[in-house]
Amino acid sequence: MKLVIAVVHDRDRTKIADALLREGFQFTRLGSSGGFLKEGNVTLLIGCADPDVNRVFGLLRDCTRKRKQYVSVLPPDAGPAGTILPSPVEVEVGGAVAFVMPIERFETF
Amino acid sequence: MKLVIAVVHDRDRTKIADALLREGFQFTRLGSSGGFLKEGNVTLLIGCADPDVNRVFGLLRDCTRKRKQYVSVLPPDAGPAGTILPSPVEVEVGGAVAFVMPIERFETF
Amino acid sequence: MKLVIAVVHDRDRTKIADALLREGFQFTRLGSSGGFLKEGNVTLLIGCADPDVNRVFGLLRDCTRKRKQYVSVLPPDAGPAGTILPSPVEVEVGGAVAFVMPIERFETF
Ligand SMILES: Nc1ncnc2c1ncn2[C@@H]1O[C@@H]2COP(=O)(O)O[C@H]3[C@@H](O)[C@H](n4cnc5c(N)ncnc54)O[C@@H]3COP(=O)(O)O[C@H]2[C@H]1O
Ligand SMILES: Nc1ncnc2c1ncn2[C@@H]1O[C@@H]2COP(=O)(O)O[C@H]3[C@@H](O)[C@H](n4cnc5c(N)ncnc54)O[C@@H]3COP(=O)(O)O[C@H]2[C@H]1O
Ligand SMILES: Nc1ncnc2c1ncn2[C@@H]1O[C@@H]2COP(=O)(O)O[C@H]3[C@@H](O)[C@H](n4cnc5c(N)ncnc54)O[C@@H]3COP(=O)(O)O[C@H]2[C@H]1O
Repeated sequence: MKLVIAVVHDRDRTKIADALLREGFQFTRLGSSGGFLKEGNVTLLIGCADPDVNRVFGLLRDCTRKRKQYVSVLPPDAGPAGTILPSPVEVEVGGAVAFVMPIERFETF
Repeated sequence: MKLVIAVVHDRDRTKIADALLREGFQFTRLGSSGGFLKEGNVTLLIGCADPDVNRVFGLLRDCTRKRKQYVSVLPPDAGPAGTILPSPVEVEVGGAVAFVMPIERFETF
Repeated sequence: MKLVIAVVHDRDRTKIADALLREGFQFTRLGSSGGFLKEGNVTLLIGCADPDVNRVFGLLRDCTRKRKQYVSVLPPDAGPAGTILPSPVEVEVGGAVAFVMPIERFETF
């Protein structure tokens, strides 16, 4: 058994949830927000059998996609925190990121 | 050290939290919701010593229990998403699920 | 790659987030609350390269600190749940705790 922790953009959350249910995966949703853009996103905990990780990754690939977004505030690493830019800057924002972690034991009660 | 990630039904959350505190376990609560029934539940992060995992599982067994629940909406894998059923269907809903994960390092600051 | 799961006190959350961004770390924030004091805190998921874990720990050490706090309610393990104390008791509350976990696979979509 593996735990897939996937952070998905808010716009893709319904699509990925329906696809996971259609494929019979069980999962839990946690509200979250991005470190950089501070926008709302969703963190999914998906416990699945080892050979199913590739199917989960396939669904993430189909249901999420990178897009361009304009940001008007500099992050702290690019200047004094919260600097307002004269004109918005284009940042490529992701669709999703996913971590796969080993599970030593799984039980239902 | 191990991290136990436990997803517990909303009705059992107070009981399990009190039992963990009584037994001297430290933990963190994260609001969450189920993938299938979309109902609110709670995800507990419980960092504990390796030999204590069985005690945590014992508390989960005592404080959570399966129960029957009627659902009136089909999940996407059983028909067009959101189909309203003519009459509610009985689904057995869990009390809790728990994952045990290895911890390579733990520090308090 | 490692996943650092850090639980940080609400008062330290902005400071640690700005420091992580300044150092170029990507992370996700999850709202959470403490098992014992039930106060709001924040759980950070920080996926980073193996050799960077020490830098993340350094930032946690700089940005969070233990402080004394007065509590007026006994936890269940010290008496009947929710007992009001005649006079508040001083408890040392932490700045942060952090777990380091192995990552078998990481992908962005
Ligand atoms: N210093 C910087 N300079 C320029 N652009 C930057 C940047 N930091 C982030 N970005 C861009 O902004 C997007 C949103 O990042 P955010 O941290 O809000 O939201 C992130 C965060 O919540 C999570 N995430 C990404 N990498 C992570 C990691 N290593 N650990 C934990 N969470 C991560 O996934 C969300 C989407 O990440 P993704 O990489 O697809 O998309 C990122 C990335 O394209
Ligand atoms: N396709 C389906 N067809 C028929 N019945 C279905 C079903 N999917 C789920 N159920 C039933 O509905 C209950 C609630 O699932 P939900 O996803 O809302 O809420 C779940 C979810 O939040 C979490 N969970 C369970 N398995 C998980 C996994 N493998 N990974 C991550 N989270 C999981 O624990 C909660 C309780 O799960 P539990 O198994 O005890 O109880 C489940 C199960 O009995
Ligand atoms: N039974 C008890 N008797 C007397 N004092 C007690 C106690 N349990 C906790 N405390 C004190 O209260 C502080 C807040 O605990 P809380 O559980 O609300 O908030 C915790 C919890 O959310 C999280 N945490 C700590 N250890 C954890 C663990 N092993 N697993 C998961 N989360 C943990 O980090 C927060 C800060 O923990 P920290 O240890 O720095 O600080 C703790 C500790 O100093």
